[in-house]
Amino acid sequence: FNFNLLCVSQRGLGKSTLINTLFNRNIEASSEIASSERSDDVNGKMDGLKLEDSQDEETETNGEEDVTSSVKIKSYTTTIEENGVSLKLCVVDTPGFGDAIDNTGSWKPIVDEINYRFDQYLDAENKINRSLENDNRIHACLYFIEPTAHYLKPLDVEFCKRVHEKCNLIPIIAKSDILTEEEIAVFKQRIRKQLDEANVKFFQPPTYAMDDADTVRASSALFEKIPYAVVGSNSSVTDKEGKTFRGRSYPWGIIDVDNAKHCDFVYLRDLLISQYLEELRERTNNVLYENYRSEKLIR
Amino acid sequence: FNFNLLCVSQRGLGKSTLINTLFNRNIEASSEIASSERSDDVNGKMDGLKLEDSQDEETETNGEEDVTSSVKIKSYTTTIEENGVSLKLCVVDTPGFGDAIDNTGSWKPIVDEINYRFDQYLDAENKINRSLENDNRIHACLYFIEPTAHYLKPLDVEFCKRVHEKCNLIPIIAKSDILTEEEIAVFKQRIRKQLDEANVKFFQPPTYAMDDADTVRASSALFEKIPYAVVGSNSSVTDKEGKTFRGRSYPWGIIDVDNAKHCDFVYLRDLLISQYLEELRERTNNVLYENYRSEKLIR
Ligand SMILES: Nc1nc2c(ncn2[C@@H]2O[C@H](COP(=O)(O)OP(=O)(O)O)[C@@H](O)[C@H]2O)c(=O)[nH]1
Ligand SMILES: Nc1nc2c(ncn2[C@@H]2O[C@H](COP(=O)(O)OP(=O)(O)O)[C@@H](O)[C@H]2O)c(=O)[nH]1
Repeated sequence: FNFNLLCVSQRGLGKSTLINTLFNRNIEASSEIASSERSDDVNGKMDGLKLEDSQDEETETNGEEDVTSSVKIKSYTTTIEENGVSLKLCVVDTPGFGDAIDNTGSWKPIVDEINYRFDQYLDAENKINRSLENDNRIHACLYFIEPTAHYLKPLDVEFCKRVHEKCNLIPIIAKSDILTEEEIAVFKQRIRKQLDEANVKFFQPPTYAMDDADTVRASSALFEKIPYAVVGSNSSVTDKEGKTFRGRSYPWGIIDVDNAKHCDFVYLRDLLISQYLEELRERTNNVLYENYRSEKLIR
Repeated sequence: FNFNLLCVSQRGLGKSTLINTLFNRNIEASSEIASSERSDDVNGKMDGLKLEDSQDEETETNGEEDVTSSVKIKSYTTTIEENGVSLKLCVVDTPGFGDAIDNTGSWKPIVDEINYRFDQYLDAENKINRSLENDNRIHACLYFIEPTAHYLKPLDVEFCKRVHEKCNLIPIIAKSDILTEEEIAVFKQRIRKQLDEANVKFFQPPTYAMDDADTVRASSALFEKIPYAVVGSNSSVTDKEGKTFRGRSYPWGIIDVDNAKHCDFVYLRDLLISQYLEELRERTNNVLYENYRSEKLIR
């Protein structure tokens, strides 16, 4: 079955690295479809969205397009095995978001993409011989917050307000190794307060009536850590004891990405992949898509 | 005598912390003039620049002014002792730069400020009983680069192009503890190439005909490190051996700000304060101000 993950971040917050760390592979390299292109007849709003060859190509930004926002939508599809289940993973990337001098409206192509995928599903549902095996709807959105240690930026708040009712929003603090433990605690508190005041709801791992106390406790512990302070790493490092792990090596010490004392990576991976993948898909179908469908029928 | 340091950075890159680390004090708290206000009659272009009470006040940004750029100019003045000399230090801050959704033209209020200060000096020079003791011209501009590890952003390049011929530009990589040693090396190379291609000249410690080989070597070593990869810290930390120093403490290790193996802070401090302060002031007077003056006379 499908799992479609939308990733939104300005350039340089470790997005490519984190996705590869989460799924244990180079997503782009293993992508069966090198990049999926939105053709112009499909959706009028999609006109003008061109996709470059490679997102990881280091491009210097010196041209006219850097002054105003030009967000592109790029998808990478690959098959992964999780809990013995084969999963068709699609990572939807949004290069250009937040990177220009003027980022007005940079949320729009992304919201258009979410809506487009809802419409695709709606059309399929309405066909006589409906085949709903290909579920292209966005099941979760990972939003990367710059680790300033102060507050969410206006662009962050605006984006979260625009998407939290359309897909499961999971805000994360990117490159959290720039923050001390106290700074992370203060920053998380402020972010949650700001999102609350903006009436933004991020994804909350659900609890069920029949859950035992331990499960409820584990689930709320997982929830309390949001926004997850994450570190990603494509490379292995070796510490003084000869132990090798995924991490980052600095002159003053080595970070272990999978060490819960170093960052919240393991919690994000739990939420997104090992424990709540099904809940993310279900909430998309039962709540977010239903809301979209009813709003569309009303108009 | 005066030393006027312009500091330009988007919020959250450790600017306040770095200034305090450089001058060994809380600049704002020790500022004899709480904040200097530009009155409207002085310079038509300065209209509308209002100054808030405190730059360090943690303000959530949720209002209309976050959509478009609103850069303010705030000055803090204090007296410092360096090399047995008493120095009237003025730090000119630019809150709001790069913080909005649309940052078009955010360089303009800053360039206006530099020009205004040149004009002030020009007026004083032209008076019959000229008293040039108060030199308010900008002697150096510290420009904070976000440590993305990729490239300079369009906003960075635009700003540097606008100011490098008006004041001594010293680009620095902020919060460099987010980068490994390899990432710093690659990032510095790309930044220098990008600035070179944009014809941006940053301040170069001059060498003199009578300098000995050691001095020339030390001066070029200082120059090669630009953009300085800096870390700042207001607080002291203690390591396992009981040694106390200014730094940042992480679960994986402790950074020592004054350790040249951890960051370039000591080199920035050398350039800016201990060794080339006079050169910065001289170049401002002999080269940058002279160019401004001749251009103005031509028009
Ligand atoms: N400090 C830190 N650096 C990271 C982290 N993840 C990636 N990086 C580095 O940041 C740079 C940009 O990473 P990349 O994944 O290409 O960022 P993207 O532009 O958001 O896709 C690379 O040099 C990475 O090694 C992280 O969690 N912490
Ligand atoms: N990682 C890192 N954090 C820093 C550094 N300097 C300051 N900070 C932290 O970043 C946050 C913002 O610092 P501040 O000086 O207020 O930034 P400003 O908004 O640019 O003035 C605070 O939590 C600081 O402790 C640094 O060099 N490295």
